[in-house]
Amino acid sequence: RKQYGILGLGRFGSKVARELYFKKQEVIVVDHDESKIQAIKDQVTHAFIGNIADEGALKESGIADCDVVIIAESSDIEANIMAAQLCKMLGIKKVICKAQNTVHGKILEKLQVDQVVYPEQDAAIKLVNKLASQKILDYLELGEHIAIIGITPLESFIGKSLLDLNLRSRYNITVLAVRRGGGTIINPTGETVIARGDILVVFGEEDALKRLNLDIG
Amino acid sequence: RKQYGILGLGRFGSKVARELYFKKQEVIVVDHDESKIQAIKDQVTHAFIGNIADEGALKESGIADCDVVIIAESSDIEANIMAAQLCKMLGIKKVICKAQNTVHGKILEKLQVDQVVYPEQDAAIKLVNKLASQKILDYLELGEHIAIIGITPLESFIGKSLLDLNLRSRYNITVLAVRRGGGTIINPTGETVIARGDILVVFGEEDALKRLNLDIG
Ligand SMILES: Nc1ncnc2c1ncn2[C@@H]1O[C@H](COP(=O)(O)OP(=O)(O)OP(=O)(O)O)[C@@H](O)[C@H]1O
Ligand SMILES: Nc1ncnc2c1ncn2[C@@H]1O[C@H](COP(=O)(O)OP(=O)(O)OP(=O)(O)O)[C@@H](O)[C@H]1O
Repeated sequence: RKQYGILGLGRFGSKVARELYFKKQEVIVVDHDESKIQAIKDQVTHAFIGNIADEGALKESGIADCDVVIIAESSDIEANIMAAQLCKMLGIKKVICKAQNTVHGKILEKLQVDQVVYPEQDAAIKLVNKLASQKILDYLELGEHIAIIGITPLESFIGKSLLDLNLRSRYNITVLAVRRGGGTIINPTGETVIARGDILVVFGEEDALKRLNLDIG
Repeated sequence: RKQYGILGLGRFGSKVARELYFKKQEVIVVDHDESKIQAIKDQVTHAFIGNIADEGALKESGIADCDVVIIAESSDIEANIMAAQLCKMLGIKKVICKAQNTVHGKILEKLQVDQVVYPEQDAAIKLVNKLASQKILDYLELGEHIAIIGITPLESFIGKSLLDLNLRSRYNITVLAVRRGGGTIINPTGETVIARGDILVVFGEEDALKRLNLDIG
């Protein structure tokens, strides 16, 4: 079980915090707005009133001991960047930052954060793809119980072709792609032979994926 | 070619406007902040300074003649709701609204808007799914040139089985699901016979999908 820290309780940060806690993770949140802390304290492990750009606050709150920190505050770019740099200096293994725009995002990349998130821009692209591709019908959401995941193959898969493995009949999943070396084979044919080190990108209903995962261990 | 109206030039609204214009659509935007209008006017068809909650402004700007209006302003809930109601009254065919939270979203649903968007909350769920499903590895983004789309089958597909059609070899695409009647067959087997009225949910690289679409016409 991992310890997650969330800095800033806007819509994105609050949702990340509550969802992680719901998934039984340890969640510490920091915000300088007392009303936000009061509103969320029963829905997370610990909630602290503090300045995310202050090293002392990050240490006292336990953010400094987290495995993953999500910097969700993005209107105050300075606070966001300072917090990112502090988290890197404190040795946080994984730092994820919401960025206000691409200039902000590029700065964060130079600080070597692990991931930059652009919620509004991503939602805009998704909506535009849906609206402006009528000739091909719209991008269809397949539903919440469907997933695409990456798995390392079972020992028993190595050296066998996809046709032989027949994963669709056995597990009701589809192999969408095989990641190998630095590249990706999209829609691999049945002749594709699974090699050690491959990552199979599979699509299916959650139950089917769970069954496959149990076998994979 | 459709006429799109965007009300409010935050990160989401600005991105929607620029992306639609880039896709050669007609784009009208309204914002009461002159600097935002100045910044975007060369990247859209028309940009107007105005109050999105004012019927006169919606008419003068041409928003009232749009096929689709996206209400992208969401901090001022009153302005967002007023604009939504005005758009419905003006007979706009499709009204899409960004909502600040689910209470706001429910109000918009009662106004019968066509779609409510929650960019920050959706991004949070996507990130949490990526972070908190380690046992099955993380949800892998396959890249920007991959898509999942729904298509109506060619006349020549009707009555044939997926095995016969062999779409993977012919078009390098995978059929992930078949929508039929009110339901969806996930990962259909090769024996599945395509019927009139089916919608095929297909996965592949954009070029492959374009090739398929050209055939579909
Ligand atoms: N220096 C800071 N220290 C601690 N908390 C801060 C600091 N600056 C801002 N916050 C808090 O960060 C939270 C979110 O900030 P932000 O301005 O990014 O919101 P937002 O852009 O509306 O977020 P979202 O788009 O996710 O809803 C607020 O609750 C605010 O109190
Ligand atoms: N009544 C109004 N009439 C016209 N424009 C408005 C009105 N109210 C706000 N705006 C404009 O809407 C824009 C975006 O508003 P909003 O406060 O929703 O931004 P935001 O939450 O930061 O958006 P995003 O999360 O997409 O970045 C601003 O450019 C603002 O000038």
